[in-house]
Amino acid sequence: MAKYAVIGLGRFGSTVATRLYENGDEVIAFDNNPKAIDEIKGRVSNAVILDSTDERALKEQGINEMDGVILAIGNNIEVSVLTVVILKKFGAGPIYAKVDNKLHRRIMELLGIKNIYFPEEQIGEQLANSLLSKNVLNYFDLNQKLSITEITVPPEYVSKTLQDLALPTKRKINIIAIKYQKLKVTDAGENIIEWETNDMPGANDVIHEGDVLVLLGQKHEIVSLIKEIS
Amino acid sequence: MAKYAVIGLGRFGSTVATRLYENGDEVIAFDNNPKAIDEIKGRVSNAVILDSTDERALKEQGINEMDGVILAIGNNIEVSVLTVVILKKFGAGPIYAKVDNKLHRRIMELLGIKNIYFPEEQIGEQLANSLLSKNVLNYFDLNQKLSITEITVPPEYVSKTLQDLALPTKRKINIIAIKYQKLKVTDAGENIIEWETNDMPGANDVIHEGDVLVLLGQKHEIVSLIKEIS
Ligand SMILES: Nc1ncnc2c1ncn2[C@@H]1O[C@H](COP(=O)(O)OP(=O)(O)OP(=O)(O)O)[C@@H](O)[C@H]1O
Ligand SMILES: Nc1ncnc2c1ncn2[C@@H]1O[C@H](COP(=O)(O)OP(=O)(O)OP(=O)(O)O)[C@@H](O)[C@H]1O
Repeated sequence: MAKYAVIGLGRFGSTVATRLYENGDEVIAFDNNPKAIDEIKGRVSNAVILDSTDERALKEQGINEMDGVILAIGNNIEVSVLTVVILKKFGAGPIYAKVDNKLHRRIMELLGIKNIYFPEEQIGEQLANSLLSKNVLNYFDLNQKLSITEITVPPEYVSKTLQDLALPTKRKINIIAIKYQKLKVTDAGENIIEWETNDMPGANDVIHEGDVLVLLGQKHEIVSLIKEIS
Repeated sequence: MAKYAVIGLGRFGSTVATRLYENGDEVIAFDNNPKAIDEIKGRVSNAVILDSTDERALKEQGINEMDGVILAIGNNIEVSVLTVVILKKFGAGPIYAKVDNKLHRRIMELLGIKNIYFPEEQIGEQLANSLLSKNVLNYFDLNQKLSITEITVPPEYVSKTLQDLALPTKRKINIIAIKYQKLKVTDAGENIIEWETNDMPGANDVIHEGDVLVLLGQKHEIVSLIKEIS
């Protein structure tokens, strides 16, 4: 069980704080707005009214005994920067910082922060990439080189086995899961369609119309496959 | 090549608009702030000053001839809702809506919007989950059931082959990639360490100390594995 401090309880900070607590970690939440503290009580280990630029208060709260500090004050670059300087002075960390704009991110990079989060940009890119094609239901950059995508099965794949397709050999793309629809009967005797996932696809598995393929591969391979099947 | 309208050019909207354009799609960007329009000119197909609650202006711009409409006005629930009502009246869509808080999301759900984005919450959860353990470098929910995680290799895995570990059989978890460090010599004759990715791991591949494993599996299996190796 790890111990984290979350400074700033806006939408990002409060999400991180409560989720970490639900995951079983110890979470101390800080904010200088009493209302934010009231709202989060009971959903974290401890919630304390505190100004993040108050060195002594941070020290008293044991900020350098944490396994990590999440700095979730995006809107005020000055406060965010001053807080980082104080945290670094105490050797507190690692620091996970949320930023609100490109300048803010650049400043955090220059301060040596490695874990930077810019939600609007990250989710904006994810949406744009998932719209690469009508057939793309989902798209992630796993890291700088690898991407994962979920696509509806193109007509030319239907009735082929994974071995026929030979995506790994031909395109260096792995089919890591196949989602398919299954007809079920409810307890009420109703016929319904439910989605199931085959997360261990085998070479002899056959692809059916309406299936969804989950693919992993190098980004440019994934993107070129997507453009080809559209 | 698809045609998209992006309404609202804040950080989320401008990211989506410019990224879609870079991806090769036709993008018409709308905002009622002339400054936002100036800033994005040249990075989208067309940028037009427009109030999203102006039915006639939207119609004149051909809003119902789009392959999709991205509604990126989070801060003003009233404007956002009114715009959705107008878009639905024209049969424009599908609609991808950004929301700024839980109430806004609930309203969008009630209006029948299926593609809802709440960046602070989504990235907040992703960060919290990636902190499940010091050994977790990354964590995604691929969908409601499947998760992907990158973990540092636990000591008990070192020198074993993938076949030895038998993660798929024992835990229904797939090792979909292995990242490892490789010693290289630069043109300047320097020894440096670079990360490489084996994205087609084979049964006889051996795991080395310092490797990073990329795993895919059912969420509860992934989470229990993470808790075990911590
Ligand atoms: N000096 C400070 N010390 C402690 N908390 C602060 C300080 N300044 C601001 N906060 C708190 O940080 C929280 C987040 O701040 P703010 O809303 O400005 O940032 P944000 O990044 O836009 O938030 P969100 O996560 O909702 O996007 C607020 O609850 C605010 O009260
Ligand atoms: N009625 C309107 N018609 C067109 N554009 C509008 C309208 N109202 C607001 N906008 C624009 O929408 C953009 C985003 O608005 P706002 O910043 O309020 O939302 P946000 O969701 O907080 O943005 P961000 O994506 O930066 O988080 C702004 O550029 C603003 O000018």
